[in-house]
Amino acid sequence: QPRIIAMMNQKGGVGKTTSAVSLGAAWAISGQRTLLIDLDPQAHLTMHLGIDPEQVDLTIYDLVTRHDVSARDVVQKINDQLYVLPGHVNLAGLDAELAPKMVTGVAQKILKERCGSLIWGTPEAQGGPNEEPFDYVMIDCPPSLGLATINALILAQEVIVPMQPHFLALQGLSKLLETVRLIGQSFNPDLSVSGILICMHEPQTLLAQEVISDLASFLTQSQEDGTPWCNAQILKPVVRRNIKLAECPSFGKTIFDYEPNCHGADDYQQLAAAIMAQCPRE
Amino acid sequence: QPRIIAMMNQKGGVGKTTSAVSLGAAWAISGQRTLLIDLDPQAHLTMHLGIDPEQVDLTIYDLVTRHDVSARDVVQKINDQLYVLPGHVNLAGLDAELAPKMVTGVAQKILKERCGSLIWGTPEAQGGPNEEPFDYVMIDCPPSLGLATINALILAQEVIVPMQPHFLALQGLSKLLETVRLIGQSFNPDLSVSGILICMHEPQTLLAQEVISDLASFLTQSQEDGTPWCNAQILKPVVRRNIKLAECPSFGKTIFDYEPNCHGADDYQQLAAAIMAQCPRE
Ligand SMILES: Nc1ncnc2c1ncn2[C@@H]1O[C@H](COP(=O)(O)OP(=O)(O)OP(=O)(O)O)[C@@H](O)[C@H]1O
Ligand SMILES: Nc1ncnc2c1ncn2[C@@H]1O[C@H](COP(=O)(O)OP(=O)(O)OP(=O)(O)O)[C@@H](O)[C@H]1O
Ligand SMILES: [Mg+2]
Ligand SMILES: [Mg+2]
Repeated sequence: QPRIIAMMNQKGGVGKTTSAVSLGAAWAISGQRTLLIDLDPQAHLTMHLGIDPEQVDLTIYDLVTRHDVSARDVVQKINDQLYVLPGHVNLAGLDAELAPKMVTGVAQKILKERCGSLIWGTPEAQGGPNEEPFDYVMIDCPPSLGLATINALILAQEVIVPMQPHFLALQGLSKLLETVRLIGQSFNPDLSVSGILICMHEPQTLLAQEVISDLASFLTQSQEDGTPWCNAQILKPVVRRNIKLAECPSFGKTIFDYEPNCHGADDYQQLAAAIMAQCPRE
Repeated sequence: QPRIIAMMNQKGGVGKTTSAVSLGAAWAISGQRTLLIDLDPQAHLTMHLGIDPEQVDLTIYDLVTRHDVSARDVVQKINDQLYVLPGHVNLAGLDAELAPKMVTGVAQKILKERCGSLIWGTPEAQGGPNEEPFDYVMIDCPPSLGLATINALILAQEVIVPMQPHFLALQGLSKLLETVRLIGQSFNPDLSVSGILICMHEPQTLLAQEVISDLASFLTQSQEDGTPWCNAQILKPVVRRNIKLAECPSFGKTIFDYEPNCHGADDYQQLAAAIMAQCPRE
């Protein structure tokens, strides 16, 4: 059974894309078959992997808006263990475009329906090559709570919330969790929040310490209260601010290909191992 | 005639809100009557000014979706020279909600229509108190190119693009400029890009120097080419990374009230003066 994780936060610039790529690459290096899905119209996850979104023939946008295209047609191989469904700028218009299909709930489930056979593998009997299913699926979301993010929450079983330890980034958390709860009630009862991922951490600042302690006490209070985030923890290790993580996308490389011995690579490698060690909700 | 500026960039976390509040506060301090408009469903500009968006009676959302509410009912006074139209989380659903009105162009112009009398002042003859018009109007946009941002581009005459000097932040610039050009052609011929504002600058990093030099040569190449950004410059001074700028929103204060002698306050104060000195496009 693959673990399907949505990397989401409507606050912009908190490390969603950097974390999705870095964790995905680390899982692939340790032998886990990993699929990355780029739901952001900026297509930054796609660019980070060295793919020019303008040159891509079929993207996730084609997958969710056309019926003559399958996920197998769209998926691109990065290496033996790492695959991607590339993003596209036209995703920006998805809410307006699919608005008429929201009332029946069709628009909200489109990603799950269109990616199903790729993620869970098709048995040979159905005529597809018996591709192995994926071990990890990571969905990078845009900085909003629109239709793309809702689709990610319906496909995923787990949510990881990247967060910069700043005041403004903390403010949106209750709205984010509320959205996760609503999706849990209406579309996806298994959805839970696995963890909060502190990114761009500057340990010497008082602000970071205060935000992290506020967050920790909030999570402690909601333990065992039955909410989708009652088991959520602050994931360890936190990811420190490290300019190498901001440099590597310009080379189309993951941090492990670009600068394998820097803090950024260490933090994400340990984090990936810690998440693998977590026992997913049965 | 008021200068109306949209602070926009679909890339998240680049300093849009921090710049809108800090510049607005600096103009107000130097005696300019300033209106801030919060178009982001996160309502961070509203929070940064010490207003709890959940407690606000009437917000910008009410203004654009109801006809029994005027901009004068919604506007809140921060001090004698600084006013705000508060944001609201329901703005997140604007694209789907107003999608039917996009085909006629009504949805795109709603902000301009609903704010007109407040921005330009109502002559006494029309029955309103003869409020002075505003000198500066600054619109904070969400991190997307959706309907809220399009409305800002139709109300504004100028665009300022805040940008972190990182590779991923540079990628979206051509799409952003293309959107400005399209709005210029279809709805707002006067729209131009006044400048690119470098935020969270870390002068010692090579990445920042490379991104800024890439940006400078791009702007030089497009000089006098007739595009809406042919006169755009990199605004000076750049805004340095300064943790005080990330601390002040938690106190609901502007940087000038919170820590008037820090780098952040200096940079934004000088920047506000430089923008005032710029002669707006006649
Ligand atoms: N730990 C880190 N140290 C330094 N820079 C980082 C780190 N993580 C991310 N960055 C840089 O910070 C910026 C924001 O990160 P990123 O783009 O991953 O955030 P995001 O949440 O995906 O943004 P968006 O909301 O626009 O999708 C990027 O330029 C990235 O290269
Ligand atoms: N010069 C600076 N130095 C340090 N921190 C800063 C600076 N400018 C902004 N910040 C902090 O960085 C984060 C991102 O800034 P801000 O929220 O203003 O960006 P934004 O573009 O409005 O984000 P969004 O896309 O989510 O609307 C915030 O936590 C803010 O407090
Ligand atoms: Mg991203
Ligand atoms: Mg903002």
